[in-house]
Amino acid sequence: ENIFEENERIATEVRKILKEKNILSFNIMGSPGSGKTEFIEKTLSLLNNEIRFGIVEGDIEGKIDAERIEKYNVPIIQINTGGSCHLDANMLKRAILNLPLDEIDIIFVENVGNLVCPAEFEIGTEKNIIIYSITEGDDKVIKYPLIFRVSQICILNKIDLLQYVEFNMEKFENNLKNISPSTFLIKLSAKSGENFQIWIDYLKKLKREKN
Amino acid sequence: ENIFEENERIATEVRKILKEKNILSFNIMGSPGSGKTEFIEKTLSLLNNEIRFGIVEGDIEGKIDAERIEKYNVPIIQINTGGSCHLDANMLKRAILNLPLDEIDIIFVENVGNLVCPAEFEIGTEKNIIIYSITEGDDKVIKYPLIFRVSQICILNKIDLLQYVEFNMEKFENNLKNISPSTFLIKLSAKSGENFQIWIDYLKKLKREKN
Ligand SMILES: Nc1nc2c(ncn2[C@@H]2O[C@H](COP(=O)(O)OP(=O)(O)OP(=O)(O)O)[C@@H](O)[C@H]2O)c(=O)[nH]1
Ligand SMILES: Nc1nc2c(ncn2[C@@H]2O[C@H](COP(=O)(O)OP(=O)(O)OP(=O)(O)O)[C@@H](O)[C@H]2O)c(=O)[nH]1
Ligand SMILES: [Mg+2]
Ligand SMILES: [Mg+2]
Repeated sequence: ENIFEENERIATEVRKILKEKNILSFNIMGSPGSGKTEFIEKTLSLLNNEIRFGIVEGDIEGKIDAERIEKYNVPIIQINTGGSCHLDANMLKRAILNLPLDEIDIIFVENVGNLVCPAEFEIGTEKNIIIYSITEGDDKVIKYPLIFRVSQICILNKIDLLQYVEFNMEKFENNLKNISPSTFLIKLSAKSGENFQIWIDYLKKLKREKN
Repeated sequence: ENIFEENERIATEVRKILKEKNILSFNIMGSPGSGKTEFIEKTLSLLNNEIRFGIVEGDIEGKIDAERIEKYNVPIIQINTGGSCHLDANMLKRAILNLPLDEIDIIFVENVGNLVCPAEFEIGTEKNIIIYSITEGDDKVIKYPLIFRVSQICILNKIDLLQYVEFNMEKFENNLKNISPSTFLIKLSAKSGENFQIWIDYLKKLKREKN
């Protein structure tokens, strides 16, 4: 059994645990600073009194992101990878066994900031989200295709900055369509809240379908 | 011999080749979209008629960045890592053996966009540069410390956007001082050219010291 086979086996175990508890789970990936934590914070601030969340924060070291989430009083686990540039299924399995799974409807797992390796390691969540910020440029779908292909949802974040940067939206959307036609694109700003309701409505729809 | 020992052995060979040719070499690292290529382009546009450059472009696939550099008519090699999230010394050794080393004063090696793994693999260049953009946030030095520690130079890029984003410059500079006191910080914009002369003067100084 090589490292990928072992990881896949454990990811299947994680999937089974979350399915038994009827939990909707997301693996949130993206470059360093793309806005993964900001996105989670905004979602919690809008839905925390109607949906029960659980958060798993994945970072190389420290607990800066977990501390940002603490103010929302949701169950949260911080994973430190000790240098590894991505989360794997084993890390997630250990984390979720420390969450009150019977009191959670939706789990967000924030992966390590990296546009490459996290795409190669299934961790057992139901959906993958790629948070991509316009400030990274409009050509990265072609340069880093795998993470877009494995994501069911692509959040194009920081659209509040569109007027200040050169970003060819048509080029980006065409590239995404070519590289991963089934990925659902939502353009928003996690900071200003612009278009954020599109994501909130979509999340609620996914949750209804689950129940 | 494990993978790091083998890599270190080959990095030493690369260092020896570049030293014999009296070439000043830089490993340019940073997140996807931090502005590594923009930085190289700006430097070439200002110095290409007085310094002889050679460029090695490292990407997972494709040759988008190499094509941006072609207009400067400098010797350039594109490395495709085939999925690996970082360059290693062996890849660079093969690339430089295809460059006209007798006609080059300075080599820029652009690494794969990643704030984690490139920091762990010496490739044999003389200096490491981390290109960090303000749009990534002011807390990433603490979250991704290794790449800052291994870099002699930190370019804080995209300062033309400072008025549009929340970026605590004092916090960033203090973090950098704490994590890596010897790293030389230059704040500039590769796009607008603001403060770019500080880097140009520094590069010329490094070249003079080499000769
Ligand atoms: N203008 C703007 N800034 C944003 C937006 N979303 C996030 N930011 C800023 O981008 C920077 C990084 O945001 P984070 O939430 O820390 O990003 P992250 O992806 O969680 O970063 P890591 O987990 O460290 O990889 C911070 O300065 C945020 O304030 C947005 O929609 N618009
Ligand atoms: N406003 C502003 N934008 C910049 C600056 N430098 C680069 N950019 C933009 O940032 C985006 C990414 O720049 P690139 O040069 O492709 O970044 P990179 O680090 O080479 O990206 P990869 O090699 O794909 O990882 C592009 O849209 C650039 O125009 C800058 O100083 N200011
Ligand atoms: Mg974060
Ligand atoms: Mg580039």
